[in-house]
Amino acid sequence: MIELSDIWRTYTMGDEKLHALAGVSETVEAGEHVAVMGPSGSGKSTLLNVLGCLDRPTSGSYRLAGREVAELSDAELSRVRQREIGFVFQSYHLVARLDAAANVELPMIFAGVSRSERKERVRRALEAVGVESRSAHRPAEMSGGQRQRVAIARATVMEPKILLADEPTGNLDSASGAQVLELLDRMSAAGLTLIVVTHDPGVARRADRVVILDDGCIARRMPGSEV
Amino acid sequence: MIELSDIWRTYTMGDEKLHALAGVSETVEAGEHVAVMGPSGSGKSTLLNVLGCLDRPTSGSYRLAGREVAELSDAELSRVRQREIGFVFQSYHLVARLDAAANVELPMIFAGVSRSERKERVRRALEAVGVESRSAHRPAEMSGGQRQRVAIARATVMEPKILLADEPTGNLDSASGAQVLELLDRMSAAGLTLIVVTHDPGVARRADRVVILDDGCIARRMPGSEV
Ligand SMILES: Nc1ncnc2c1ncn2[C@@H]1O[C@H](COP(=O)(O)OP(=O)(O)OP(=O)(O)O)[C@@H](O)[C@H]1O
Ligand SMILES: Nc1ncnc2c1ncn2[C@@H]1O[C@H](COP(=O)(O)OP(=O)(O)OP(=O)(O)O)[C@@H](O)[C@H]1O
Ligand SMILES: [Mg+2]
Ligand SMILES: [Mg+2]
Repeated sequence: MIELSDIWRTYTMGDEKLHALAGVSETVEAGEHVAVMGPSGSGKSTLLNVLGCLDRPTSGSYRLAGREVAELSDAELSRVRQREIGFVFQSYHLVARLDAAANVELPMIFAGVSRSERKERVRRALEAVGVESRSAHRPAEMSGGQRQRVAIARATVMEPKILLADEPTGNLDSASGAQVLELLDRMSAAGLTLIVVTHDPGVARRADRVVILDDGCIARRMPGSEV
Repeated sequence: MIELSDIWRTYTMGDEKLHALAGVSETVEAGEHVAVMGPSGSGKSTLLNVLGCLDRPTSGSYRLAGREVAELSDAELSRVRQREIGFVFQSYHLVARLDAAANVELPMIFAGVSRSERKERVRRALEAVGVESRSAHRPAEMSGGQRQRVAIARATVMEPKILLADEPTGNLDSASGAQVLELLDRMSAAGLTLIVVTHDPGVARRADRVVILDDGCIARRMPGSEV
């Protein structure tokens, strides 16, 4: 499903070069649940952005469902981002002037889902993460953890094949965190390919396997049970 | 040092009233280290905003160092926010067009600290949280955890009497999280009054005592050791 081969992502500033990713190779099979851990600044978000086709590697190959991403047309890339991949950003990136329901609806509008179908799917997505009571509120009128959950609802509403979640429980208490993890488990059991960046060992433990990044490289791999 | 008496903070939207804080009374002595926990949406950030003089309660009394905050002049409030209180926001609120060093320098410029003194204090503040290597970079060029640590450096650089930290380790791995907690411990040992909102029991455990919010009320209090 996902094959990364010698991926580099380098930022050049003046004569300073920073290798956010320094030769990452990894394969993720369809339906696998992988956790990515590592120190702050080790390249986890960068890796997720490359996987989500939101950032192009400086070099290396990324094959998604057998096709080299760098060779996809704009239309094909657009379709992949709209329908195949859901993304939960570390800083949410909700649209400030839209309420929670409109934020969750947005991916369906882009993908051409009919209006009659959208309303119910928004409701169910918000309910699954426990923020239905905030659906008419804009991000500024919500708590940090409520915004995080709206971002998760938005990422899941298109029922993507792959979900990339960048620290999805970072601002959640144990109860709402557990609700989110149970949702992810249900989606995983239904065949979703799930890659979760997390600092929380309790979250990483639920994965099939864990990849540890350090300074842009994969330093270690282990089964989830060994975390 | 801090005396809250029957604090309410109500949001009214149409005929809907939401009591983000519903009668909170609490006293925090100078030098105490208090953790605030509770479900997502329970009022923790709202409480911190009231304590930080960034939000006015709908009703109730807040006495800070013996003075009723509602009766302070604009000049006095300004001085309190600039010199007495440091605030780490749940979503950091760094200035996007300024690099890390300039962001940390900002409170000192507002408070009239001399230029010669500022440079060294910025360097030490960034170093104490392990992000000195990113000092010439803007927030967009940093990882989530690096931004969080710059926000912490900015909040501590004026050596305030009170530090209010809204989930300061939420995006940090165990190593950088530990570095931040050790910094907070050192400041606490030096007499800082410290109030930390956290979802992490490991962070709450380090406090003298813990206050649990639920639906805008204090549901429970316990010593840190009992978390
Ligand atoms: N401007 C606003 N208008 C209406 N409701 C608001 C507004 N700001 C916050 N709220 C609501 O007030 C309640 C308390 O919010 P607060 O941000 O204090 O929660 P919190 O305990 O910090 O949550 P979290 O752990 O998710 O950060 C939430 O239900 C939130 O939706
Ligand atoms: N636009 C940029 N220009 C320069 N350096 C950048 C840029 N974006 C990210 N970086 C750097 O790349 C490195 C990896 O960043 P990344 O966001 O992937 O880390 P991370 O593992 O997600 O960290 P965290 O756990 O703190 O979120 C960091 O050192 C960061 O400062
Ligand atoms: Mg990150
Ligand atoms: Mg909050």
